[in-house]
Amino acid sequence: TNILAEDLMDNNVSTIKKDAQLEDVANLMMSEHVTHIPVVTDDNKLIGIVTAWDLSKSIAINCSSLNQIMTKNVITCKSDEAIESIARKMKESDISCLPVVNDNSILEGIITTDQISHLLSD
Amino acid sequence: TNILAEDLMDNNVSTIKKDAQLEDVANLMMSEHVTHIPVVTDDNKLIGIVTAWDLSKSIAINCSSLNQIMTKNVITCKSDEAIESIARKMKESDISCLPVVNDNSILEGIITTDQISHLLSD
Ligand SMILES: C[S@@+](CC[C@H](N)C(=O)[O-])C[C@H]1O[C@@H](n2cnc3c(N)ncnc32)[C@H](O)[C@@H]1O
Ligand SMILES: C[S@@+](CC[C@H](N)C(=O)[O-])C[C@H]1O[C@@H](n2cnc3c(N)ncnc32)[C@H](O)[C@@H]1O
Repeated sequence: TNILAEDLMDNNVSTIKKDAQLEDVANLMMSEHVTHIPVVTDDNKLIGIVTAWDLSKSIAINCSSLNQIMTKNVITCKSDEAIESIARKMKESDISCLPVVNDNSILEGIITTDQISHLLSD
Repeated sequence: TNILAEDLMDNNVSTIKKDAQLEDVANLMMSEHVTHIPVVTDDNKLIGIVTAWDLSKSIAINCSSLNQIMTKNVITCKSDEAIESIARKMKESDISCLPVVNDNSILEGIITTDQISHLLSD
């Protein structure tokens, strides 16, 4: 396909700050119906990601600290990247979402396996 | 494509019984690296589904009962169904997984948007 990240991405991304409580993260997932929430600074710089799987981990290991359950080494993509490359990155790392960032790590959007899968629906 | 559910599905599905604790569900998600767990009877009949999003909901609403957070009206598919139809069902209902069942509601496998997205990776 000729489809790029920017053609598909959700650019109205729900985000959270690193001092948030786990309840805040859970409430945001409920109200926005999402499972992946980038963690950003006040100027929207990406510093991590927290997902419903991470919240499930907090139940498994009985830990209530966002800092301990979030992922800090985030795999990302650029807005001009082809979706085949994005799909490959997600497959290789067993992840379901890639935040889209610019060269200064500023968050521009998010791509998920849901959106890519929707391309095949008839 | 000519791809059917049975060509793609994971037929080694992690499942849980309805009397499980939320910690059991969370532990199974961690050990199997999955986010969707069908709830079945002793003879593998599908009676519900619980996902990482549902465990996140348990944090948001402070509820520790599997019975209250699991989904009982499960959208499913058959093993001979085309993946385009499966992708459409998931898009229409905003869900990321469809359990594959036979005519007697016996669980045969599971399909996720991750697996469908992987088809596009180069
Ligand atoms: C290895 S995946 C397995 C479960 C499922 N595939 C998923 O993506 O949630 C779960 C972990 O991946 C992390 N993760 C999700 N998206 C990520 C990304 N873009 N970069 C790095 N880690 C990510 C989450 O924080 C979580 O700890
Ligand atoms: C509406 S989705 C929104 C978040 C995300 N798309 C996901 O699938 O987790 C979350 C809810 O869908 C439910 N769900 C997931 N797969 C389902 C299926 N095959 N049939 C019915 N409900 C399902 C879950 O139990 C959860 O309560």
